[in-house]
Order: sequence, then structure tokens, then C-alpha cells
Amino acid sequence: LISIRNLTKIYRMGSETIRALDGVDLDVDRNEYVAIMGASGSGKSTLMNILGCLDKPTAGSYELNGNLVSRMSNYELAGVRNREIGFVFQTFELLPRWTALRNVEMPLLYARDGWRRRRARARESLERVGLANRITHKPNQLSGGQRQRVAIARALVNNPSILLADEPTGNLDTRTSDEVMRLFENLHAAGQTIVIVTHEADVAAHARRIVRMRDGRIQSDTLNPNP
Amino acid sequence: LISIRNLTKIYRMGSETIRALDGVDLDVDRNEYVAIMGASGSGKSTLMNILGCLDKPTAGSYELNGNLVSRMSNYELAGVRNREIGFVFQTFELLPRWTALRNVEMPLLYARDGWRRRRARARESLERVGLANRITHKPNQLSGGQRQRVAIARALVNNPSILLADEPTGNLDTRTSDEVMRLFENLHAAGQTIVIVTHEADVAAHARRIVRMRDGRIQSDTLNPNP
Ligand SMILES: Nc1ncnc2c1ncn2[C@@H]1O[C@H](COP(=O)(O)OP(=O)(O)OP(=O)(O)O)[C@@H](O)[C@H]1O
Ligand SMILES: Nc1ncnc2c1ncn2[C@@H]1O[C@H](COP(=O)(O)OP(=O)(O)OP(=O)(O)O)[C@@H](O)[C@H]1O
Ligand SMILES: [Mg+2]
Ligand SMILES: [Mg+2]
Repeated sequence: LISIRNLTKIYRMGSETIRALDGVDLDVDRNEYVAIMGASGSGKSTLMNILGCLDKPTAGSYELNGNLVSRMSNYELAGVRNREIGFVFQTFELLPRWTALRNVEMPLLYARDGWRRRRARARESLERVGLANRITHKPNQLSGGQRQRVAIARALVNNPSILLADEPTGNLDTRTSDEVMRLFENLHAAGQTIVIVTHEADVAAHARRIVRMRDGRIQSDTLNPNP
Repeated sequence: LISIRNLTKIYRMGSETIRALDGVDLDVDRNEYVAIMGASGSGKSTLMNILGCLDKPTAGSYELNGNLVSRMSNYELAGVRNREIGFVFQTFELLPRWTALRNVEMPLLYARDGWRRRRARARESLERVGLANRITHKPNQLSGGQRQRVAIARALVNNPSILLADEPTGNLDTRTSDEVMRLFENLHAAGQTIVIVTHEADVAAHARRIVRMRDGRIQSDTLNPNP
């Protein structure tokens, strides 16, 4: 499903060269459940952003479903981003002037549903993360963990074939975090592919495979013996 | 040092009443090290914002160092916020157009140092969180965990007598998180008072006392037998 070769991302700042990604090779098959771990600054979010078609690499290739992403038109890319991929951002990226409900409806604007069905699906997605009583709140009227859950609800509302989640439980207490992991498990059981960045060992324990990054490269890639 | 009685914070949204804090009593002595835990939405950040003099309660009292905070002038409050208290926000709150260095210098603008000394102190603070090679980066040129560390460096640069940290390790890998906890431990050993909100048990384990919140109230308040 996902095939990455020699992926490189370089930032130039004055005389400095920062290799955020320094030659990454990675294959992810359909219905895999992969956890990505590694030190702060090791390139995890950079990799996720490229996987999510939100950023382009400096060099290297990314094939998604057999298609070279670098060859896709903007129209095709937008289609992939909105229908195939659900993305939970490390910094949530909610629209501040919109309610939780409208934020979660956003990815559905590309589907063929009428507004009533969209609203119902968004409400359902918020209920699944325990936010039924917060749907009219704007982001600044929500707690940190509630904002994180709105970001998760938005990523899941489209029932995406690929879920990319960057530190999805960083602001959640243990019980709420368990509920979110259960949601991801359901998605995985239904056949979807999940890639999750996490620094928490008990979150990574749910994955079937653990990839460790360091200084923009993959340091190790092992199967999880007891998921 | 900190004495809170019947602290209440109510939000009215249309016909709804949300009790973010619902009658909180809390005493924190000088040089205590307290961890606050509790479910997402239980009122932890709301309590921290009031403790940090960044927000006012709807009812109840807050005495800081024997002075009623509600009676302080804006001038006195600004002084307390900038000289006495270091605050690590759950959502970092960095200034996007400023570099990491300038963001960390900010609290020092109230001190009597000249710009050279300010710059040196800000640089030192960034070095202590492992960001010596990122001081010229702006927030959008930093990883999530690097932004979190800039927020921590800014909170510590003034050597505050009270450190209030809201989920300071939510985006940090285990090793970086350990380094941050070591910094807090040094601060505590030097006599400072620390209140930290966290959902991670091994972070709370460093504290000497654990307060649990639920639905805007304190559910339990116990000493940590093995800090
Ligand atoms: N401006 C606001 N208007 C309405 N409700 C609000 C507002 N700000 C916060 N709330 C509500 O107050 C409650 C407490 O929020 P708070 O941010 O203190 O929770 P928290 O314990 O820090 O949660 P988390 O662990 O998710 O960060 C939440 O249910 C939130 O929805
Ligand atoms: N626009 C940019 N300009 C310069 N350097 C950048 C830029 N964006 C990211 N970086 C650098 O690239 C490196 C990798 O960043 P990335 O966000 O992928 O790390 P990460 O593994 O997600 O870290 P964390 O666990 O802290 O979230 C970091 O050292 C960061 O400072
Ligand atoms: Mg990241
Ligand atoms: Mg909070």
C-alpha cells in the first residue's frame, strides 16, 4: 500500500543544513498496524506529513497504492487526502472559529452526503470519543484533551482506509486514552491501515510492528511479539 | 504559600451551565512538589490558569503568599506573573514570529538585566533542555517536542519560586522527558515550589503529593509514599 524509498527532507537555514529525513526506506502493507517511535526531533512528524500528502520530500519516492505521489495532480492529491487518509495532527490544527461539530464535518464536504447526513455522521464521530456534550464548543472553549479528541473524531469521520495519528494520546488521561485505542483497534479489525507516532510504550504495545527513528533515519523495524 | 478556598469557575453557554471548577479547596506550602491528575475535562488547566494569575474565578478565594489575589492591582499581578511564577502551557503558547531564543527571553524583559545578560540567560535555559542548536528556529521550524521544550525553557529562565507546568512531557520521548524531570527536581531541591499537571504515572511519581480531580472538584489528595 505504502512504499517509500530513500525519502529525504532537507531544510536550509543560512549556512546550516538540517536533515529532517535522511534516506528513509519503509513499506507498509494494507491492514498493517505500525507504531513509530523515536527521540524528539528525529523526523517522525516530517515522515507522517509526507505520508499524508501534506508535504513533499526533497528527494526519494513515495508510492501509494501503486501510484507515484509525486506524479499525482493537485486534484488527485486532494482526493487522496480527503477520502483515503485520516490525519490526527500533533498540534490538532482545529479551525478556531468553528465549533467542534463543524470541525469534524469538514472532511465530509467532499463526500456526496447532504448536510443532514454530514451532521449526523460528525455527531456520531464526536460521540465515539465521548464529546457528545461538547459539540457546540469552539476550540478555545475546550480542554486540551477535548481538542485532541475533536482532532481524532475529525480523522475518523470519513472511515479512512489509512489512519495517520501523530501523538494522538499526548494530552489524554489513561482511561480516555484506552477508549481511543479501542476505537483504533476497531478500525484495524475492519481492515484499515494504521500508522501511529507515539512516545508512550503502552500505546505502542497495541501496534503489530514498531519502527524506531533517530536523526532522520530508521534505526530499527521489528514485529511486536505481543500486541 | 498558596491557599485556595471554594474556588469556582462557571461558564454559561446558552441554556447550559458548565462548572469547570466546582468548589475547590487546596493548600500548597513552600517547596512542595504536587502532581495534579484527573480525567480530560476535569478542570486541571482551569485551576492552573487561576493559580498562575492568568484567569479569575467566578467565586471563591485565592491567597498567594498571604495576599488575596483578587485584591491585587494589575501592576502587582503582572509582577507576580513575571517574577514569581513560571508557567508551562498545555498548548505551549509560543509567539510564532519570534525565534526560540527571543521567546525564552520574554520573561526576562521585566528583570534588570541588560540585553547581553538576557540573551546569555535565555541561551543557557535552552541549552538545559537540549536545544542549543535550535535557538534561531521559529516555532514552525521546530518539532512538537522541541516547541514544548522551548515553553519549558521560557518557564524556567527566571528561576521562578513557583513552577506551574501543565502536561510538560505530553510530546516528549522517554529520554527527553527524564531530562526535563531532572531539571524540575533540581529546581525543587533549590527550594522552589512545583505544581505539575500530568496524565503519566511515571511523571507523577516524581511528586511528593498527588491530587486527583474529577468534574471540577478534588477527588483525593494523598502523599506519594515513594517519590
Ligand atoms: N471558555 C469555555 N467555555 C465553556 N466551557 C469551557 C471553557 N473552557 C473550558 N471549558 C470546559 O471546562 C472543563 C474543564 O476544562 P479544563 O481545560 O480545565 O480541563 P482539563 O482537566 O485541563 O482537561 P485536559 O486533561 O483535557 O486538558 C472542560 O469540560 C471544558 O470543556
Ligand atoms: N521548517 C523547518 N525548518 C528547519 N528545521 C525544521 C523545520 N521543520 C522541522 N525542522 C527540524 O526537523 C527535525 C525533525 O522534525 P520533526 O517534527 O519531524 O520531529 P519529530 O520526530 O516529530 O519530533 P517530536 O517528537 O518532538 O514531535 C527537527 O529537528 C526540527 O527542528
Ligand atoms: Mg512530532
Ligand atoms: Mg488541560
